[in-house]
Amino acid sequence: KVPKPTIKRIAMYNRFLTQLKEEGVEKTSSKEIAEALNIKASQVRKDLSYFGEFGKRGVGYNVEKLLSKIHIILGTERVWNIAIVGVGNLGKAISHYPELEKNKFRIVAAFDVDKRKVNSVLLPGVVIKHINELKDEMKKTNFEIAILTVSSNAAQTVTDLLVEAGIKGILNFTPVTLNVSEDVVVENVDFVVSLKTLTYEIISKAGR
Amino acid sequence: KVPKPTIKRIAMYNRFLTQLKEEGVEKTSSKEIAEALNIKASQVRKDLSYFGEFGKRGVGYNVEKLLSKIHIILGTERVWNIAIVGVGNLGKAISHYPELEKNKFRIVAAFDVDKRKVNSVLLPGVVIKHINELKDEMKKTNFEIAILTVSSNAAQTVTDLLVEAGIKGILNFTPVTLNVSEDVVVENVDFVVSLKTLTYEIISKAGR
Ligand SMILES: NC(=O)c1ccc[n+]([C@@H]2O[C@H](COP(=O)([O-])OP(=O)(O)OC[C@H]3O[C@@H](n4cnc5c(N)ncnc54)[C@H](O)[C@@H]3O)[C@@H](O)[C@H]2O)c1
Ligand SMILES: NC(=O)c1ccc[n+]([C@@H]2O[C@H](COP(=O)([O-])OP(=O)(O)OC[C@H]3O[C@@H](n4cnc5c(N)ncnc54)[C@H](O)[C@@H]3O)[C@@H](O)[C@H]2O)c1
Repeated sequence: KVPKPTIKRIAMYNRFLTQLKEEGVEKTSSKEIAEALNIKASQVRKDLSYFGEFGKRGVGYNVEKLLSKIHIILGTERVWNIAIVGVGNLGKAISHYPELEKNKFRIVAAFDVDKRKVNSVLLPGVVIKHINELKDEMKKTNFEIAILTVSSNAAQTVTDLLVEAGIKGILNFTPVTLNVSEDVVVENVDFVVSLKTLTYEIISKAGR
Repeated sequence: KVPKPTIKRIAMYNRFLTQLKEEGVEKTSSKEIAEALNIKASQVRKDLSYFGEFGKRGVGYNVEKLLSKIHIILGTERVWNIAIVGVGNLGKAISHYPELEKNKFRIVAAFDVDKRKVNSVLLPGVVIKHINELKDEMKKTNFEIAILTVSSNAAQTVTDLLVEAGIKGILNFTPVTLNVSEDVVVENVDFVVSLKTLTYEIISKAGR
């Protein structure tokens, strides 16, 4: 089993390589990738070695080839249909984030319970539906991932609906630990953990 | 130097131990912490070993003691004053997130350029100021961390103002790679990296 930090780093290599490709760069090295992410070059080589042989020692990597291999590893060579569940401040900010479309994550559905929001347009072609229409809408739009941005008190009930409707993955922004069945994957996002990493770095720089 | 994934995990142990303390649990073990985070118990022991001896082998850890040691490691035993810079959808959602106050991160200032938002109240005691008042406001409210949630095209200019005013750390939500001076720490938050980890887990479960 590949450790989770390795997968997270590979997703970051994906972002850096995409930037290189957009700038027309054809070759790169583990040293260059490592410098962009402030890690050691040996870490880059170790991470990639989980997935077979890439590039030749001393010659570096072909950007295009490495990028397409990483897309296959992460499953991001194809489009993923996703739904925003809970269209409050956070749900709205997430749905308009340009990096989603750029990475082939297409928002195809959105849900809420607030009467003022239901039936309004969130994005071109995406009308906010009532949460009770989840099952029908999933069949119609065929989304496999839900971004959960409902208020905390609704998190588990809404998750139960998603699991019952056959969701494959949930990106959970609520501070609630979700209970799901074996076949569903949950990934939690909590920027407070990043804030604590920041405080650690600030006090380390200042010399304890 | 302690690896960054170790610091991230220690921040997550902090969250789990806080939950245990709230439930009145006095003792825990590396096995119990590991299960909550879906990692190996040896990883927990290895992470903590960077910072000296904790708990006795076979006896486990005292929750209260371990929690206070982790607070000292992360620098979270005290209150940190922070500012929200850019009060759009994302800035608003972040400022109302209850986990901030719970973890002693206090929002003391907020900035924007939109005339409709400047001088309005974001939170009790926090009025949104114009970005031009950054320096004066930082002296008055003494914030050390800025949460950057401005539109992408303003990210670097606003960062330059923050660095000049003496900011210590920036939590960057924009997709722009920020240039800062040596003494400033930047931590980037990008949920798209989490989405790619999610797709990896979904295709791994489905068996390639
Ligand atoms: N992880 C993070 O970094 C982070 C940051 C900020 C906020 N949050 C969390 O994200 C969530 C959303 O925050 P927000 O500021 O946008 O809150 P909000 O109150 O603005 O939005 C919540 C939305 O969920 C909807 N909702 C409530 N019950 C529902 C249900 N049963 N089905 C469908 N929709 C329902 C509401 O009508 C509302 O539109 C909260 O749980 C908050 O704690 C997380
Ligand atoms: N990292 C993530 O996970 C994530 C998710 C969603 C959005 N985003 C990013 O976060 C940022 C905010 O997103 P949003 O949806 O809230 O956008 P928004 O347009 O709703 O908010 C941006 C705010 O910044 C203000 N602003 C613009 N220029 C400014 C300046 N010079 N000084 C101070 N304030 C200024 C605007 O007036 C507005 O209020 C964007 O950069 C977006 O790409 C990141």
